[in-house]
Order: sequence, then C-alpha cells, then structure tokens
Amino acid sequence: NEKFRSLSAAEFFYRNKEIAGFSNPVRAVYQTVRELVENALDATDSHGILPVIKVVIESDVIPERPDVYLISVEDNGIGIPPDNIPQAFAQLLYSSKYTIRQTRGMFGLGAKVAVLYGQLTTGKPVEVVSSTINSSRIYLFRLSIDVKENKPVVLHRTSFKKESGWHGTMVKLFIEGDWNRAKPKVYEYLKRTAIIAPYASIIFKDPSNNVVYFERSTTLMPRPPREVKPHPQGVDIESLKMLVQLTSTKSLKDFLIEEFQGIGESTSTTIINMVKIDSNRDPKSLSNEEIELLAKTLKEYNGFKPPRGDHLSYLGEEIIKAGLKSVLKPEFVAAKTRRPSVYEGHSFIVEAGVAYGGAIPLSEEPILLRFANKIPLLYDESSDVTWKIVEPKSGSIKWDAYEVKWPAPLVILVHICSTKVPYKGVGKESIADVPEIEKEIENCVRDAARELKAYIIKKRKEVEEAEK
Amino acid sequence: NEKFRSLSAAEFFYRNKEIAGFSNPVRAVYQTVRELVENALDATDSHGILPVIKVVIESDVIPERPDVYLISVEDNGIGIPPDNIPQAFAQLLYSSKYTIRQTRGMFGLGAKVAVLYGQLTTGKPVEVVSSTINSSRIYLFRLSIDVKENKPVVLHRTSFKKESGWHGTMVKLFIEGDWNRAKPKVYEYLKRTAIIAPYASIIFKDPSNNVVYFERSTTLMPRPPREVKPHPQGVDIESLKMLVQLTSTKSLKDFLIEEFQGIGESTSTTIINMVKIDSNRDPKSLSNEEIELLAKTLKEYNGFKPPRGDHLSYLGEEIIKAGLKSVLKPEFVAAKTRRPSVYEGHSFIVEAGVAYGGAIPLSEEPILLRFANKIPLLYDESSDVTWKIVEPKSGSIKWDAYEVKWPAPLVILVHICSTKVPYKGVGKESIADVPEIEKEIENCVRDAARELKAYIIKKRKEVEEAEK
Ligand SMILES: Nc1ncnc2c1ncn2[C@@H]1O[C@H](COP(=O)(O)OP(=O)(O)OP(=O)(O)O)[C@@H](O)[C@H]1O
Ligand SMILES: Nc1ncnc2c1ncn2[C@@H]1O[C@H](COP(=O)(O)OP(=O)(O)OP(=O)(O)O)[C@@H](O)[C@H]1O
Ligand SMILES: [Mg+2]
Ligand SMILES: [Mg+2]
Repeated sequence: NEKFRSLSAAEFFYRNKEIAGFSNPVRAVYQTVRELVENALDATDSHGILPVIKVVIESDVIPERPDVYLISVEDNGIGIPPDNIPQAFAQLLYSSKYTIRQTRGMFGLGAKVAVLYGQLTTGKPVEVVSSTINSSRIYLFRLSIDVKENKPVVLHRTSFKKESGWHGTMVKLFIEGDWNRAKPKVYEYLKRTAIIAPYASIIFKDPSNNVVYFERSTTLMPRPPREVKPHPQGVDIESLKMLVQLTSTKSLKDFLIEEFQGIGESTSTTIINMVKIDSNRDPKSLSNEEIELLAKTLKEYNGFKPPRGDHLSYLGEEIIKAGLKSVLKPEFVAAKTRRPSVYEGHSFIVEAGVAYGGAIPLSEEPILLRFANKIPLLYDESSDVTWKIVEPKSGSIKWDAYEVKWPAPLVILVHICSTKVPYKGVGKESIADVPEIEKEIENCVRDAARELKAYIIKKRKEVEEAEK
Repeated sequence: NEKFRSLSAAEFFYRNKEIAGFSNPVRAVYQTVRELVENALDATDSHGILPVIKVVIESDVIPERPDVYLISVEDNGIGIPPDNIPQAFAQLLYSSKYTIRQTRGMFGLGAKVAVLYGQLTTGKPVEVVSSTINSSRIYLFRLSIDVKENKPVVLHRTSFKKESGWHGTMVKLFIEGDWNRAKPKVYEYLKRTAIIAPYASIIFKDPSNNVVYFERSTTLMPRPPREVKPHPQGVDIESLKMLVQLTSTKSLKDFLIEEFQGIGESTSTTIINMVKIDSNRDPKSLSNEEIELLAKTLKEYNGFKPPRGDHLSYLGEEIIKAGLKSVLKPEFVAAKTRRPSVYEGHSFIVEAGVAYGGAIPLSEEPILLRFANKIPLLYDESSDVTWKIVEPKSGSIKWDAYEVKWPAPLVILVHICSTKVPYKGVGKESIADVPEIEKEIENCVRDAARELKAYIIKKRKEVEEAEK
C-alpha cells in the first residue's frame, strides 16, 4: 500500500541539496561563500551604501575534522531587525526580496540552505550578529533549523547596547568542504564580483591565512534599483487573481491604472472596452471567466507603453569597457546596453561587451563571462542560454560573418538585469531558455560583434596598406 | 523598510516555474507529457503490472486559443485512493515516493507543477479519474491549486460503480504550449522509453491525429524494486536524528541493527564500542553530541557489508545490448552492469553500453543516451556529469587510448539506478557531480570501452591480414 505524505520546504531541500547547488564538498564551499556575499551586497548597494565586505574561511576549527571549515561573512549593510533574524536564517522560503525589484536574492533559500548544509554535515548552529541603521542595540543569535517543521530553533539570543555607529550583519557557519579544490572557483568569483561591482571593497582571508584586498576602484555607485508594479504584458491568470485579491482599488478602471506600470486613463478605458466589463465594477466582484478574459486581453494588447528600465540597475557601456580593459588588457573593446524589454510582466535589460586581442590568449571557443543582476555565474556554462547563442560550432552566431576565425582571442561579457532573472536552478548558475531573453542576448552580442567586425576589417586594411 | 514574508511551496514554484522545467511553451509540452508518463510507469512496472499507457495531445480545444492543448494520459496502474487524489494533484511536496525505493518520481512535484502551469496559462482545472485494484468504485475529480495556501480546491467530485475490472488512472489537463517545436522531443522521449522499458505498451495520438503504437517487445518484466532501510555509510547527522525520533527500538544495539541495512549483531557491537555508549541506552535518550559522534563513526567505519543492489531494478547487459542492436543496427555492441555502490546512504548501480559502426553515422562527438531510474534524459546534456566524462575534448576518457578516432560512429548508453538519483534540477534532466557516482560512471564506460578497443584492434588486424 502506497504511503502518502507531505514534506516541509526544509525537508525537501534537506533531501535534495543538489537542487540548491550543494552537490559535493567542493561546490559547498563555493555556494556558501557566494550566497552570503550576495546577501551582503544586496544589503549594501541596493540601499546606496558603499559595500565593505569581509570574508574569512578558517580550517582546523573542529578537532578530528580536517574537512570542516568556519566561514564568516560580515557587511556594513542595512542589518536585519531581531524579529526577522530567526526566520531569515532558519526558515526556508522566507525573504525580504519577494518584491518586484532588481535584487541578487529572489528565492528566500540561499542563506538557509547553507545553514542546513552546515547543520547536516557538522551539527553546528549558525551564528548571526546584526544591527539595523537606527537601532541602539546589536543582536546575536545562534540558530538551527527544525527540518521537519521548517521553523527556526533559537538556541541562544542576546543583545548589547551599540556604542558605535556600526550597522550591518555578520554570519558565521561551519560546513564540511574541500577548500583545495574550491579555491580557484572562490577566487574567480571574488575577482569577477570586483569587475561587476567596482565600488565594493572585499577583504578575503583564506585557510592558509592569505589576505587579499579587492579594493574598490570607484566610489561611484549606480542608482539603487527601485520596486515597481508589474507590467501588464504577459501577466498570467494566477497573478491577476492575486492582484485582484490584494488590491484596495474599488473600480476596474482604477485597478488597471493603479496596479500596473504602463497603463494610464486612456489605455485603461481601451482595455475595458475590449473586455466589455463595466469600468465601475469592483475588481473583487470579477468572476473567474472575466479574469481569464482580462488576462488574455492584457497579454494580446500591444498598445502599452513599453516597459521602463529606470528601476533597473545596469552597468552601462563605459563601465563594461573600463572593466574589460583593466582586467584583460585587450587590443579592442566594445560594449552595448540594450533598451529595456519585457517577459512575463518583468522588465529586463541585456548588456554585452566584447574584448579582442592584446593579452587575451587564442582559444577554439570564446571566453564567456556571464553575469545576472551583478552576480558572476561560474558553473553550468554549457547549459546556459547565452552559451547556446555564442558557442562556435552550432551557436546562433556564425562568427566568421563577423571576421572572427578560430582559434581567436575573444572574450564576451553578458549581463542580464531584471526584476526576475529566470535561472534554471536554485543554485543560480545558468539562465533558462526564455524566448524573449534569448532574442535580446543574441541581438546584444551581435551589436557588439558588429563593432568588432569593423575593427578587424579596418586592422586588416591597415596591414595590407602597410605591406604595399 | 524591508518587507519580510514567507511563501508556500506552491507560490515558490508558481513564481519560479523554470526551476521545475517549465521555462517556455515548447518545454512545457514535453515536461507535461513526461511527468504524467513517468507517474503512469511508476504505477505499473514498480508493482509488477505490464504497462499499457495511452497518451493523447489534442489541439483546437479552446476557441480563440490555438496555443492551448489538451493532454491526457491514461494507465492500467494501481490507481490512487480517493482520499489522496486531491493532494496528489493539487498540493506541492506531496507524494507516495518519499521512501527508500527506486522509483522514477521522487520530489512530490511533477504532476502538481504541470497542473499549476496549466492553471496559470489557461485557468482550467485538472481532471483525474482513478480506481484502485480492489475498489468497487471509480472516482472523478476536478481540481485546482490554491497557490497561496498550497492546498487543493475540489471543484467537482463524483464516483460511479465499477462494472469492469478496470484499475488505473487518467489525467487530463489543458496547457499553453508549442506542439510543433515540442514534437521531435516528445517522440524522442517515447522512443527512448521504449528502449529502456521494452515491456511497456504506449499508444500516442498527436494533434495531427497521427497514432503511433509503441508495442511492447517482451512480456518479461524486471523484478519490481523494493523498499529498503538506509545504508549506514554516509548517513548524516540530520537523518540520524530523524531515525532516532521515529524508531520504535529501545536499545542502541537494536536501533543500529533494525534501522539500517548491512548492520548485524557483531557490527552493531563494534560500532557501540567505538562510540563508547552503553548498548542498552534508549536511542531517544542520546544527546546531540552523542548523535554527532555516532554519525561521524558510521561515516568513517569501513567494515560494513557492502550495499546490496537486489532492491534495485536494473536492465542488465543482455537487455542493453539487445536494445542498442535493434534500434541502432551497429557493427559492435558491448555492455556492462557494475556492482552496487553507495553514496550518502543510497545504493546505486551504473550500467553502460557502447555501440559502434554499422548504421551509426560518423560524428565529432559520441552520441550519448542517458537514463536514470529508467527515465530518458533529453535536455541539459552538457551539464550532466556523464557528458563531463565522455566528451572528446576535455572529458576524463581519452578516446584514442581506446582506439577511437574522431569523427567516429559511437553511441554510448549510460543508465543509473538508485533509491535517490541526484538530479541537478527538479526538471530531472541532468545528473549532479556527486563524486561516488562520477567515479562509477567513468569506470563503467571504461569497462565497455575496453571491449570496444579489443574489437577495433581485432578488426584492424583482420583487415591488415586480408591486405597481405
Ligand atoms: N547580510 C545580510 N544583510 C541584511 N539582510 C540579510 C543578510 N543576509 C540575509 N538577509 C535577509 O535574510 C533574507 C533571507 O536571505 P536568503 O539568502 O535566504 O534569501 P534571499 O537572499 O532573499 O533569496 P535567495 O535564496 O535568492 O538568496 C533576505 O531576504 C534578507 O532580507
Ligand atoms: N498515474 C498515477 N497512478 C498512480 N499514482 C499516481 C499517478 N500519478 C500520480 N500518482 C500519485 O501522486 C503522487 C504525486 O505525483 P507527482 O508526480 O506530483 O510526484 P511524484 O511522482 O511522487 O514525484 P516527482 O515530482 O519526482 O514526479 C505520486 O507520488 C503518486 O502517489
Ligand atoms: Mg540570498
Ligand atoms: Mg511524478
């Protein structure tokens, strides 16, 4: 007889930690560092704070367990209110980033899966110290996760008066790992973070006591991303039902104007005439059939103002070119930031850079640097939609049409920013094949490749001239 | 001010359907078919029933919505009791497969994510008809998912007296999809299912009204997989705590013998002496430190009986060779089924086949056919740990050492069966880099490759002889 039962979210990720990127002790070190660093960056640059982040990995922290490391990450961010700390670190699917705003975090899982992995491999709780900007106290918690119930177990809680103006968060947890194999990935991650967030200062001390100071190269920070309303294009039936449930508007006309970006008085009237519903109807009185018709109409109508991108935080062509130049010392760089596009109600901006020649080594394939919401993506390159586009053999881009012959000295940087990045997995390593995004990435890389082609042709002409 | 909140599992997968394989309308058709077919196969062959599965995809089922299809899958399996049907199809993380037994399903998500995707793209409920083997009634439900609460909404329930001996399940749901692009993948999936489950009969009718009958080629079924206890090797602290909570044994000695496979009286005594805990201690009286010590000791002890594989359902070398021969018409086939190994308390068996020459076309890379628990894996090949091993340029296997020169006519089949397949993602398309599994796959492919090498050398000698 089949035994049916349900799992909590904590049990699900406990049983299937590979799904969250914790597939082996090498990856576990990398994943723990990147989840904590991404939280630290979200707590700083999304709030206009110049990030100062300290990362420490120590070995030999538990007798007779040489494979266990203590990982600590500290930031000068906005901190976490004490009432939210237990759930933030010990209840899966709990987050402050479930809004329509461009943040690195989006799942409400990262910190918790690291804590869970630490707990199941070492039995140790996580320690969190935090203080918000206006708070007069600093709070310290030691927490573990009640896996069956998916709720926090507060093992220790204390607080002390804040003497200084410190604000921020420090997270310390023990995990079983393999530092020697993880080392190159962790260093690569921090280096690429420095490229994409040149205003961040990161201090890293590794288990051999090496200290590396990734010092900020600018104090210029991009404007922080803003929270926005959904764009009506591609809004589905379910989210429309949820918006109807949550709205405080009292008429369908106001509902359309207030709950969406890009719908003004006249567009609202146009849509209402298309669905033939009274504009004064209380949105909560709409039947399921009416909501389905409204979803279908919003999806098919193509008269909306295009999605805005001013709530998104992108790099811009100058920063991309400067970053590629300083790191790669190429002969040529080009960059392109596309206008905003939209998929499923979420605006997104694709930007790309190409760097060619100079100190870049020859290779049979382009070197691809992928970023999403300013997160470096290092694993799963070949399942990423971007690789599908740029890879030389069967990719959508035929490189010889751009005068690139393999082996070639070519680096391609691609950055996608959006209020929702469609990652393939919870471990945030590759981007899914979403048609609108695939099209934009291809067009963006082609834009930059066209400049490269012009340069290669010009160079070749110069060489031919010189030979005459 | 940051707004913290929690999500239900349904909300999480609603917001992040790419994580479950529903990244675009092409993939959605494929994913819906495969999730339902895998449920049908689990309900039949895991219970000794020769599977008869009918799959129908119809178009033009909703006026003015040419992109919506009605997908129906019917099986002659064990059926679902009426009390479990609502949660089985409309509550995420609900399953009868959360046991230690080799099944295709493992997450408690597949059917629900398909229902959720159908609901958000078409607004339509799922219809389920089912009757268990001994039941005198057939039950019909129409269900939708309350996304916010992750619980079923029963829109309609009825039942009728069963006149015949019918037992099984039929699932019907509407989804937005792209049949034309999904078609080759769906057909490939059904073909490969026929290779790996030659005892199953599958009838498929597609939107053009083509009917394809994948008739069973044998009535010989492998022995159904059995549920087993965990193997003590690699048991972690958290699962040890859970076993302690659930056990009805009253002494540590009995706990070790009863709750694990591979531990008898003498091994139990040995372990108890290593941890220096009284063998009569009630397991529920163990402190956290004692459980951690026990977990560490179980992990490091290497005197356990090796994991059994007789609860696993593998193909065997004859079936693999027969399958490759009949489908590919090669010049040469070899196959190897490895002995059982274990990772994190789960036994697993790797089997591989190579087919060479004959009707196989030349290619710069091997054609890789991947299977896990008798599920064909079609997507994300390049992020699968198996591809990392066999790919010609930088894979772990240097093919020229086996006399294979590219381009070559080579097909490699790899099948992993386990009580837990470590998929990289909820969409079950590629296998994660688990060190124990990676090692076994490499050794298994090498075993088969060695036979290929001997064949190629022998053929070359015959040719050289003939030329003299
Ligand atoms: N260093 C930090 N500073 C401030 N807040 C933090 C910090 N780390 C975590 N948090 C808070 O805890 C929440 C949970 O973090 P967690 O990493 O688990 O999820 P997330 O970042 O929201 O999403 P994701 O799973 O995609 O990382 C965050 O949403 C944030 O509110
Ligand atoms: N055709 C079927 N016949 C019998 N039982 C079924 C059938 N389809 C679904 N079920 C039952 O419903 C449960 C939920 O199915 P679902 O596909 O959502 O999860 P699963 O198969 O357990 O795991 P996975 O997410 O990996 O597929 C199954 O565990 C099984 O008990
Ligand atoms: Mg996070
Ligand atoms: Mg299933």
